[in-house]
Amino acid sequence: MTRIIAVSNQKGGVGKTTSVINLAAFCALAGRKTLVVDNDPQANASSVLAPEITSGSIYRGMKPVAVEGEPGLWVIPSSASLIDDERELTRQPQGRYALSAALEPYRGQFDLIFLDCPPNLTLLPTNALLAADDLLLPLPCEYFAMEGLGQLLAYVEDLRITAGSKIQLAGILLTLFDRDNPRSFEVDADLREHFGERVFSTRIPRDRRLAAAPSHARSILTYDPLSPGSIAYASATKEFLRVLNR
Amino acid sequence: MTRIIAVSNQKGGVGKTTSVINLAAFCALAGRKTLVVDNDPQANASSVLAPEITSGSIYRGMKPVAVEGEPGLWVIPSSASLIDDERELTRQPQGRYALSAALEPYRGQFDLIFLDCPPNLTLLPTNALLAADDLLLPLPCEYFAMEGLGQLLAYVEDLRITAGSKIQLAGILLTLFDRDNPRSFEVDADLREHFGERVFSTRIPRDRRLAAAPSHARSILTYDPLSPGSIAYASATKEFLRVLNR
Ligand SMILES: Nc1ncnc2c1ncn2[C@@H]1O[C@H](COP(=O)(O)OP(=O)(O)OP(=O)(O)O)[C@@H](O)[C@H]1O
Ligand SMILES: Nc1ncnc2c1ncn2[C@@H]1O[C@H](COP(=O)(O)OP(=O)(O)OP(=O)(O)O)[C@@H](O)[C@H]1O
Ligand SMILES: [Mg+2]
Ligand SMILES: [Mg+2]
Repeated sequence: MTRIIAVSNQKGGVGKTTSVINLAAFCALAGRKTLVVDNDPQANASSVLAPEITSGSIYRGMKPVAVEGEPGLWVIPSSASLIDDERELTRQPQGRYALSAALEPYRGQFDLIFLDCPPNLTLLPTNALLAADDLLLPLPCEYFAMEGLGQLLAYVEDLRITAGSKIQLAGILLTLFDRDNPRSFEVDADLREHFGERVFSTRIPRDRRLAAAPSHARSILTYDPLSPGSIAYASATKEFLRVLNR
Repeated sequence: MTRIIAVSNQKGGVGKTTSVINLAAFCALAGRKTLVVDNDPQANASSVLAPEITSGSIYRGMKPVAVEGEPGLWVIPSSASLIDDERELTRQPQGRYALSAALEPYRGQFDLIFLDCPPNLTLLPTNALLAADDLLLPLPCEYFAMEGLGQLLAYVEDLRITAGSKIQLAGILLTLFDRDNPRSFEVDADLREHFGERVFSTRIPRDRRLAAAPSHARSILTYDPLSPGSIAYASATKEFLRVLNR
């Protein structure tokens, strides 16, 4: 039974792409056949998982490509052309469901499909939220990111009511966690009080090696598997898989 | 002579809003009558500079509001309604020039007008790039942000050729600079080799107080004026004003 997971947050730079790449890598390591779909015209995930491909997107019929050096991990890369695809989709009556339709053939071929989203709430993330079964929400304990949380959850709820979305919140993953800042722990405690079990107990620490791995076109698993960031993503993956099977 | 400055970068979380708020605060302190226009539906700048206003935008005729506690600093706040404004603008033939037209009455009333942009290259940032005289580009020394630099500069060049934009690159401001990471210095050196003087010599260090100030609805100037982040933004403002007068 394939599960499609949208990784979304309209706040920029919160660790969406970093979480998609590294959760997917550990899911593949754990024996799940995993597909990453880059749904962002920045194509950051593509630059790590399929650096040699620089055009096309799932909306233009791009097929899955095996990720070199990461058995069980596949990617459908994107490119800047996704900006044009989005403009084209706004003109189509069923434009919000294009990704759902494009992913249909892959249900049954993969155990998990991760959708990396751009930092906004326009048509591309909307496509992902309407195609996905689950929502994973990376969130740093910083003021602007917290401010936007309500807007995102309200938007997701609106899609469930008006557009038939069946998406469930799989969880909130605390990212870029700064253990030296007392404020991080205050925000953490607030979130757990408000969202309970839906906040993963694993926190992803700020770890320079997580920011360095992409420049070597690697996930943290193949770049520095014993680093704090890697161990945290391994533990977050374990928690995530447990939540999916609940 | 009013100068309109777009602060833009489609990469998320690079310090656009933090730079707009703090550069504008120091410009006002230096006696320049300064206006911040929030052109982002996240309304992060608005939540700091005019937290009591939660609807409207410049596209709906919102007028400048004086920022409490920061003499000489004004703001035209935005709200989530900007998502609808953008959708509306896509239907108008002159939709790309709406911000230019809306800012016209304020030329002559302010010395400086800063435009905070959302993390993408859709119609809202395009409006800012077509309305502005100068572009300020916040950039962390991180792989994904560097990857996107070419895409942004190509898009700006395209607007100069196809849409009559007169925007000039005022400079690249290195943000979230991590002095403990040797890679930051490598990227810094590469950038200066490639862009020369257009890279500000002031680097904005990663400083927790910069991330804390917004939760008190303050710029760094009124929150912790002697912090490393504040001193860096004071020095960056000095450099920036010198560049504008060149
Ligand atoms: N835990 C971490 N420790 C250190 N650096 C990190 C961590 N997570 C992400 N980063 C770095 O922070 C920056 C932002 O992360 P990332 O690009 O994954 O966020 P995003 O939400 O996908 O951004 P966008 O909104 O632009 O899509 C990147 O340079 C990334 O390498
Ligand atoms: N120099 C700095 N030191 C520490 N934290 C910083 C610094 N600059 C920005 N931040 C924090 O990093 C996060 C991202 O910064 P900011 O929101 O200004 O970026 P942005 O480019 O405007 O993001 P978006 O793309 O979502 O609009 C915020 O939580 C902010 O408080
Ligand atoms: Mg991303
Ligand atoms: Mg911002």
